[in-house]
Amino acid sequence: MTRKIAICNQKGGVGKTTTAINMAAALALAGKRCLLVDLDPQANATSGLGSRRSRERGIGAALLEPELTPECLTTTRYELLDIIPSHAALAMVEQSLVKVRKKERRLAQAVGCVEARYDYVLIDCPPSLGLLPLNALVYADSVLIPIQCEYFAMEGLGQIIAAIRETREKLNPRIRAEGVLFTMFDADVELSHEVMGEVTRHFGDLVYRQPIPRDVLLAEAASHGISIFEYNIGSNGARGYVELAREVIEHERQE
Amino acid sequence: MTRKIAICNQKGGVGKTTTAINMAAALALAGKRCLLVDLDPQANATSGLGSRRSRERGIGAALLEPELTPECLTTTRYELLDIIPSHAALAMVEQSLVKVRKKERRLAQAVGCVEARYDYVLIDCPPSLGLLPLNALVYADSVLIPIQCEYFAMEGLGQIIAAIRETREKLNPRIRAEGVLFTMFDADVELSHEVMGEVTRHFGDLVYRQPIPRDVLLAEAASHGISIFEYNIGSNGARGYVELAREVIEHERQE
Ligand SMILES: Nc1ncnc2c1ncn2[C@@H]1O[C@H](COP(=O)(O)OP(=O)(O)OP(=O)(O)O)[C@@H](O)[C@H]1O
Ligand SMILES: Nc1ncnc2c1ncn2[C@@H]1O[C@H](COP(=O)(O)OP(=O)(O)OP(=O)(O)O)[C@@H](O)[C@H]1O
Ligand SMILES: [Mg+2]
Ligand SMILES: [Mg+2]
Repeated sequence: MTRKIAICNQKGGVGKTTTAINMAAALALAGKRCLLVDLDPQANATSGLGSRRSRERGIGAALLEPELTPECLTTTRYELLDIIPSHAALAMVEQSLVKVRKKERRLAQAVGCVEARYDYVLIDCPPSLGLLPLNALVYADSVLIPIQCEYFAMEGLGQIIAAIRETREKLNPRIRAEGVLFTMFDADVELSHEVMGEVTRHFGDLVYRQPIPRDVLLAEAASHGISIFEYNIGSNGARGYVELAREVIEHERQE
Repeated sequence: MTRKIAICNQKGGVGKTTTAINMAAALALAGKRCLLVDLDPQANATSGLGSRRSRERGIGAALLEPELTPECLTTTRYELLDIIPSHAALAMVEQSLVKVRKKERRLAQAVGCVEARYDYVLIDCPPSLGLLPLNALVYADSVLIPIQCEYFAMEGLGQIIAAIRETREKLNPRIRAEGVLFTMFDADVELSHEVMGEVTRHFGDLVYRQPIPRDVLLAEAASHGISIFEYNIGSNGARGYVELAREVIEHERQE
């Protein structure tokens, strides 16, 4: 049974793409067949894995013509990890989808026909609660919510939790929060601990055990188009995403 | 002559809101009458200045009924600084505006009738290139582009520069880039210097002289709803935004 996880938070710069890339790479290292869908016109997940942006063979094309999806599956430098790349033109596709019937189910139609080839489908979302993230919430089974240990990121948590609940009531009865992941955690910064304490008080059982530490090697790895494991397997960032993958696989057994 | 500056970058988490709040506060300290327009449904600029979110007297209401704008002007704790607050409902307003005629000029209609009361109007944009940021590009005279000294932030710079050029050709002949502002600059991090070098090579004369340093006091100030000047006037963050305000005022004289 393919697990479909949307990586979503409308707050910008909280580590969605970094989590999508490195969690997919960690799951592939653990022997899971993975598909990463880059649903952001910025196409950061595409370039962060060293893949080429594509207009004709990207997610934009698959959303307009779902039968094209098999041709949009692109291999990456990691054996068990494929990607459906993105392109800046995806922003136009979002605007043209607004007038289409069942516009929020286009991703489900597109990716639904190839998901059986994979153990995990991860979706990297743009920083909004518009039509593209909505498509991810309608398609996925669960949502992983990266959050920085900072004030503005905490403010937005209520909005994404409400959007998940609303999608569950109206469009996708299966969707639930998979977990809240602290990113860029800096143990020396008092604010990091305050926010972590506050969020854990409200969302306790949803919070992943280990925060991802602030580690510039994660940003450097992305600039080389490779995962943190290939760039520096001994880094704090690599250890953080291995722990995350372990916990996500554990959740699998509980279902 | 009122200067109208949009603070815009579709890349998330690059310091748009932090720049909007502290640049507005610095300009007010310098004796300029300022209006900050929070054009983001996350309403971070609203809470970062300690103001209340508002649905009836916020920017969403003014976009739907421009004659309401004078009632949406809200004072802040800083004498020369007013704000038009935001609210999560602004996301619905964006969706309903899509079908309206001249949808990209609603902000110009709304704020145009009150701008004469101010020396500066600053607009904090959400992390996208959708209808709300487009309204800001159609209304403003110039765009201040905050950018992190990181790889993904650099990738998106071409997209925002292209969006400004396209808006200038089709919708607003006055709009130009005001400048590129490096944020969260960490002199100890090699990647910071690399990205700064690369961007300066391509956009040299657009880059502000001083980067804003990474300073956790900026994040802490926001969590207390006050500017960096009130929170800790001697901080590196405060010095960075004073320098920025000085340079922006200098640009004024050259016009
Ligand atoms: N744990 C970490 N430590 C240090 N830097 C990080 C970490 N996680 C992410 N980064 C860096 O922070 C920046 C923001 O991360 P990223 O782009 O993954 O966030 P995002 O939520 O996908 O942003 P957007 O909202 O624009 O899609 C990037 O430059 C990234 O390299
Ligand atoms: N110079 C800085 N030093 C340290 N932290 C900073 C700095 N500038 C901003 N921050 C923090 O980084 C985070 C992102 O900044 P901010 O919210 O201003 O970015 P943004 O571009 O407005 O994000 P969004 O794309 O979601 O609107 C915030 O938690 C903020 O407090
Ligand atoms: Mg991203
Ligand atoms: Mg912001």
